[in-house]
Amino acid sequence: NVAHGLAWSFYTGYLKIVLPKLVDSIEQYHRHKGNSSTLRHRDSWRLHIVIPLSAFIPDKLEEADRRVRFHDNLPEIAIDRAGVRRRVYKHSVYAVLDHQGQPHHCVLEYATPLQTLYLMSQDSSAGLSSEERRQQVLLFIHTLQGILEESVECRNRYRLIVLDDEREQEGEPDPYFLSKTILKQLQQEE
Amino acid sequence: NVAHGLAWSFYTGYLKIVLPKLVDSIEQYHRHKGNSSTLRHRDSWRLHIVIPLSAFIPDKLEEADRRVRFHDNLPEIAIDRAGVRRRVYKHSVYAVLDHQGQPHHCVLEYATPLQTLYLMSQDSSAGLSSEERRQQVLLFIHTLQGILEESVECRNRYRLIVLDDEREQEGEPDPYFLSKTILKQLQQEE
Ligand SMILES: Nc1nc(=O)c2ncn([C@@H]3O[C@@H]4COP(=O)(O)O[C@H]5[C@@H](O)[C@H](n6cnc7c(N)ncnc76)O[C@@H]5COP(=O)(O)O[C@@H]3[C@@H]4O)c2[nH]1
Repeated sequence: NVAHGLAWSFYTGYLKIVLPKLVDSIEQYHRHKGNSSTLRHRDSWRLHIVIPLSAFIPDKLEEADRRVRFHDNLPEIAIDRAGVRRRVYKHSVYAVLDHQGQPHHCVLEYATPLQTLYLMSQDSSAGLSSEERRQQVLLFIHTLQGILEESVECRNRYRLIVLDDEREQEGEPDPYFLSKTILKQLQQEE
Repeated sequence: NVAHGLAWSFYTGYLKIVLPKLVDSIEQYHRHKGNSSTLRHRDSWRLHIVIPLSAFIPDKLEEADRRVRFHDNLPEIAIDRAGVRRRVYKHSVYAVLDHQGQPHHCVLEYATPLQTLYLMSQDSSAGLSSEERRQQVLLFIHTLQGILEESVECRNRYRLIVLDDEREQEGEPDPYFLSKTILKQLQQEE
């Protein structure tokens, strides 16, 4: 089951490593910027991970919704990993605009492993159909939720944002669907 | 099948992206170092990927064999990936000493996805036993070989080095098993 391994890989190879360092990273970022505090609400000091049910993941969030705008990168973390000396990990901070044009900042990215699912469903030699891909996305979410709920290292440092972008595509597509979905989550944190 | 997804992920999310840029990276590295050319043999301008059958992967190669010594990092590559702006990819150059103490340089790392397999086999909630893990390592190698053989992007830019470190552990373990295994490969390239 492809998604089972991808969820474990996302956890052991990334979230378990970077999430414990996230708060320090944000504090360092604020110190570096002087007295400003871009990320105002400590309850939103989490990695917001967007999980689109379609598994379709653009490399720039702005391509999905122009109300989601890159703001800055957090300081880098460098760790020796599997023979790569000082492999670099970093997160991006985005400003998400509401309908009044007001920016809400958060640490945001897509669940990168889903790109593998999408590309596999496009490569006939990978043996994954579009129907199977959808099943695997649901299995990825289910497995990842289960792992993270039991993880001491990751507690309170993440937010999974499931994007129902398939149902959304019936009828008139909303160009601000991503920003609205993220803002619903952020409002609960503010 | 966990390993099937990890092999596809390793290809679509890493090797397919970084291997086409490897030659440029090495040329840039040599220019930056003046007239020296650390990696003398163009046939060894490949990413040498060590795949231990045990899936046991230390983060520092020196811990596996002190004749494998970190030399330098190649220039970084930065790409926008899934919302992370300018995500950094880099490779490490190692000096591998032969029995005469002569250094042979190469671009070297472990197959990072196997760390996930190893950690899964240690976490009872992941549902992977040690026996299953071994099967999955073999499936990973088989799947990855199949993908890479068909890949135009990766042709001639990699070398898979399978490390039979399980059989090696019966009897007196050889502290130079890793370096000797790598050197056998490098001698074919020199
Ligand atoms: N040696 C090496 N150097 C790299 O820079 C690198 N980047 C990825 N990989 C391996 O390729 C495969 C595909 O990567 P993907 O990004 O889809 O999944 C990644 C990704 O979703 C997340 N992740 C890891 N590193 C980062 C990172 N720096 N930024 C964001 N996400 C990351 O966690 C997953 C597992 O990572 P690894 O377990 O390190 O192994 C990966 C994986 O097997 C790498 N391997």
